[in-house]
Amino acid sequence: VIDLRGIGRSYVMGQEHIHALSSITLNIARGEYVALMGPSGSGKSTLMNLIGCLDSPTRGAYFLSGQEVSRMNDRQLAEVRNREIGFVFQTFNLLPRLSALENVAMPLVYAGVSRTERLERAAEVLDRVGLASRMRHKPNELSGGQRQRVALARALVNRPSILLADEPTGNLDTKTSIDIMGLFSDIHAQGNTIVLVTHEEEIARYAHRIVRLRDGNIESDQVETMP
Amino acid sequence: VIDLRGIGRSYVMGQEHIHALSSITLNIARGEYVALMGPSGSGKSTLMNLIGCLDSPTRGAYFLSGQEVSRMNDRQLAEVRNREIGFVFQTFNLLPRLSALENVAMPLVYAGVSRTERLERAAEVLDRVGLASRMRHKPNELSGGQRQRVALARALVNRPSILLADEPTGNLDTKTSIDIMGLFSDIHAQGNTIVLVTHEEEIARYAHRIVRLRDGNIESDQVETMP
Ligand SMILES: Nc1ncnc2c1ncn2[C@@H]1O[C@H](COP(=O)(O)OP(=O)(O)OP(=O)(O)O)[C@@H](O)[C@H]1O
Ligand SMILES: Nc1ncnc2c1ncn2[C@@H]1O[C@H](COP(=O)(O)OP(=O)(O)OP(=O)(O)O)[C@@H](O)[C@H]1O
Ligand SMILES: [Mg+2]
Ligand SMILES: [Mg+2]
Repeated sequence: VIDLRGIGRSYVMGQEHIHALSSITLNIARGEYVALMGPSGSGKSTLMNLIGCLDSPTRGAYFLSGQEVSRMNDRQLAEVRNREIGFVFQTFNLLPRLSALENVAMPLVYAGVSRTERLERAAEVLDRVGLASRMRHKPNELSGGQRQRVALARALVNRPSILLADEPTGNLDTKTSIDIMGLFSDIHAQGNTIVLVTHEEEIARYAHRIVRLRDGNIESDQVETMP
Repeated sequence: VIDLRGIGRSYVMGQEHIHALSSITLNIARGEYVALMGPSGSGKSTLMNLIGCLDSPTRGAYFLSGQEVSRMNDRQLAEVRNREIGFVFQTFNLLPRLSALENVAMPLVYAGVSRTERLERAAEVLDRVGLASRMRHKPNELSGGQRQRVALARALVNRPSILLADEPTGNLDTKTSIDIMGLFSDIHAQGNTIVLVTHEEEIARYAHRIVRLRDGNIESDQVETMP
């Protein structure tokens, strides 16, 4: 479902060229659960943004569900992003003036869901991440780990078939992380595809395949043989 | 040096009272290295903000280096914050229009250091956290872990005697985390005081004392007997 061929992403800064990604060839089948690891600055978030159609590569081709993404028009891209993909950002990106509930309900506005149903579904998924008592809070009235869970809830509310999560447990204690990983396992068991960036080996172990980046390239790509 | 007596911090939201901290009595001597742990939402960042004089308690008293903080005027508070304390925020709080170098040099502006020396010292500490090649980048041109390290460098540039770090390795891979913890150990060895919030037991182990919070209270406070 995710088919990257010779993908590169560079930035030009004055005289310098920074190759955030050099050449990435990666194939992820529908229903896989992949952990993406690598040192700070190795290109993980850049790769996630490309997979999530939030950025375009400098070179190479990207086929999502068989369609070449660079050939899609804006409407098609917006549709794919909204329906197929749920994105948990490393920096959360919540809207500061909206409550947790309203933040989580946002993707359903684009999906044309009625207001009553939006708030019901948002409340339901916030409850699943342990935030039933915090729905009215704005982001600055929440702890770091609570904001992270709101970002996760927002990514899940539209029941996407592809979940892209960039460090979803970076601000969570062990017990809360285990709850969240349990939720991810349920989502995966329903046949969905998950790509998860993490720097913790414990968390990566929930996936069945680990792709490691180094300096913008894939250093290793291993399927776990343990069940 | 950090003496909290019956500290409480509540928020009023409509009819509800949220007790982020119920009653915290905690004494940290100069030169200690303390890890602060606890579930998401248990009050760790709230406690760090109070210790760092960035927030005032709803009840209780706080003595910093023997002086009662609530009795200090704004000038005294600003001075303490700038000279004594270095703060690494859970959300980094970098200035988006300034480069990494300028962000790190900021505290030295308040300290009245000359421009040449500011940039030299900022460059030096950025090099120590592995960001020599990223000094000209703005925060949005950096990876998550790079931003985290810029926030750390900024907290250290004024050589504070008290370092308060809220999840300083949350976005870092294992190797980079180990480098950063090595840096913290050096700072501690020079006689400085460190309070470090982390959710990772591996990281907490670098400290010699672990304080655990739960629902706004101290659940346990243990000095490690292993060297
Ligand atoms: N401005 C506010 N208004 C209301 N409640 C707040 C406000 N700020 C924080 N809280 C609540 O206070 C509690 C403690 O928050 P705090 O940020 O200290 O937690 P934490 O231990 O740092 O959590 P985390 O590990 O998730 O970062 C949380 O339950 C949070 O929802
Ligand atoms: N807009 C930009 N301009 C220049 N360089 C950039 C820009 N955005 C990112 N970079 C660089 O690209 C590289 C890859 O960044 P990326 O955010 O993908 O890393 P990462 O693997 O997610 O790191 P982390 O684990 O720290 O989050 C970094 O070295 C970063 O400095
Ligand atoms: Mg990243
Ligand atoms: Mg916190």
